[in-house]
Amino acid sequence: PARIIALSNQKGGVGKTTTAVNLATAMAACGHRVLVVDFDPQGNTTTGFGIDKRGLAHSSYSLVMNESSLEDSIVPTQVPGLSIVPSTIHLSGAEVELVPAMARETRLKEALAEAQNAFDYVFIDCPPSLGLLTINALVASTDVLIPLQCEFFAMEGLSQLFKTLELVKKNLNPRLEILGVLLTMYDKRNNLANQVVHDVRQHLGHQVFDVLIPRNVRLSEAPSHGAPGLIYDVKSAGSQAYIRLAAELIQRLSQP
Amino acid sequence: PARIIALSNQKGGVGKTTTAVNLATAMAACGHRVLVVDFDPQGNTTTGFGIDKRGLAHSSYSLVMNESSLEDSIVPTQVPGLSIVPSTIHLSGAEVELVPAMARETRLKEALAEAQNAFDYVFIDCPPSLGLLTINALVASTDVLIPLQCEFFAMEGLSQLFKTLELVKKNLNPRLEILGVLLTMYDKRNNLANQVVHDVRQHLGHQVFDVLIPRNVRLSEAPSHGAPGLIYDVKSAGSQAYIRLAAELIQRLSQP
Ligand SMILES: Nc1ncnc2c1ncn2[C@@H]1O[C@H](COP(=O)(O)OP(=O)(O)OP(=O)(O)O)[C@@H](O)[C@H]1O
Ligand SMILES: Nc1ncnc2c1ncn2[C@@H]1O[C@H](COP(=O)(O)OP(=O)(O)OP(=O)(O)O)[C@@H](O)[C@H]1O
Ligand SMILES: [Mg+2]
Ligand SMILES: [Mg+2]
Repeated sequence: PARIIALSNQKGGVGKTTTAVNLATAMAACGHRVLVVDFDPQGNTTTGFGIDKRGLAHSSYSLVMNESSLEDSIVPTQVPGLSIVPSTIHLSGAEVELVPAMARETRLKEALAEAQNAFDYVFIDCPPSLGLLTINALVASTDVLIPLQCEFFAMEGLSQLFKTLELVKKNLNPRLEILGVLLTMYDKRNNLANQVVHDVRQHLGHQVFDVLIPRNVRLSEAPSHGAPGLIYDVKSAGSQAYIRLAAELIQRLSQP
Repeated sequence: PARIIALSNQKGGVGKTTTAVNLATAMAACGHRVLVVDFDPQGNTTTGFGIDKRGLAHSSYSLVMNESSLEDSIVPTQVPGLSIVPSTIHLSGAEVELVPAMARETRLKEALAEAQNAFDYVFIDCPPSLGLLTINALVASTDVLIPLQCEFFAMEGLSQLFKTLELVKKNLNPRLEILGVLLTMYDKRNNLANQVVHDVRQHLGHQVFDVLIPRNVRLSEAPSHGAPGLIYDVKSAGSQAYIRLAAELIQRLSQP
């Protein structure tokens, strides 16, 4: 069955989307069957693959509102072996519409049931919050990957995120595991960044990925060309880091 | 009466908190009576002023749930003339608790009524979403200031934000005006950043502040010292930009 990995951190701008887009691309490049689910109403992952949001027949909104099947909601990307469930702004309505609904926390999990045998890996990009959309993603997932900017404010939200993950694991999804914390936008010339790396590794030890994603302008340029960094500039330091991350991910998932 | 300014952008990590903390400090330094309301459950503005969230008797949560008065919810900061309504994680509960409540969109506006004569400026730091907390802040405000990172993804969300502001103005708060878009984390050596500045100024003209906030590590170091950038290092390029921004803000507000 598929490994379903949520990219989650309620702190904004820490690299959730950039990681979803580039890690999924790197995994597909290794020959795995990969699905990306854009579960953020901003739809940055959808744009990151150059998909035009106007004129989409279905999206993660219609999927989670049971208005379309997974098969109908999936569209191909320019990356061989990588498909996406795109997102539109309508998804922001789901957060309120699902509040009174039955089994509101398990809608996405049910909707992704068919993905189990069709894909090896599913990545779910979450919005910067711990609301119902993120809860749905965590309930649907086997693992959660936490991107963390090398900044002071980003560390502050970590303990709250871990508390929420505990609650989800205890009450809604006992299989949920923390795959690891990924340090992003690392600039080795910056004292604060080095301090954050040191502190986070000291506190969390092996839960922190060995791979550090460097601050690399090619990663932030890629979306304006409608392509993942790995396609826009595979030789860049950013893309190379995501390729190493894919290898470390596979190694972590194969450990007991 | 007070000018109430919401710092809002649903895109995460664009500089809402850093602008709230440093612009409010610069305005207080000019002798104005200033209140900052931390309306983000992450509580980064509260931490940005070095306030310990444990042991707070009241917060923006108790204020908006009508459990405490404004006077009881305000605490001083280390900046003369600057007070804060701090935030704790309990505020994340308000987003769900307020959904069925009466007049759920005007709770913060009612709560801030007493601020009208006690302060000259009120700054409200919003979370990275367009949910009920941000709607409450927009309804309570006379103006909205939109921080915008010089990045491609940040521009993508702008049209959605403007649509939401139109809806709020039409249906909930006819006095709401867009004070301006503030370009943040600008690095003049970065082509993408220069492209974004050019595109945004071309599209929005005078709605964009003349002042550009540069990417400046002293601004991101300051919160780890529990102080605004203007106190941590007033001579830094970041602090100086926020001082110039305060001057431009006053000039913009005095125009008919
Ligand atoms: N390693 C990197 N180097 C340089 N820029 C980066 C890097 N990773 C991400 N960025 C840029 O930083 C910004 C924030 O990243 P991104 O949008 O991926 O974060 P996010 O956590 O998904 O944000 P949100 O909370 O809004 O969903 C984007 O403009 C992105 O292009
Ligand atoms: N001009 C700047 N130069 C360098 N770093 C900055 C600047 N402005 C903000 N930062 C840093 O960038 C990160 C994001 O900024 P900030 O937290 O203020 O954004 P935000 O919009 O409030 O984020 P969120 O969406 O999570 O509320 C923080 O770690 C902050 O310290
Ligand atoms: Mg994102
Ligand atoms: Mg903030």
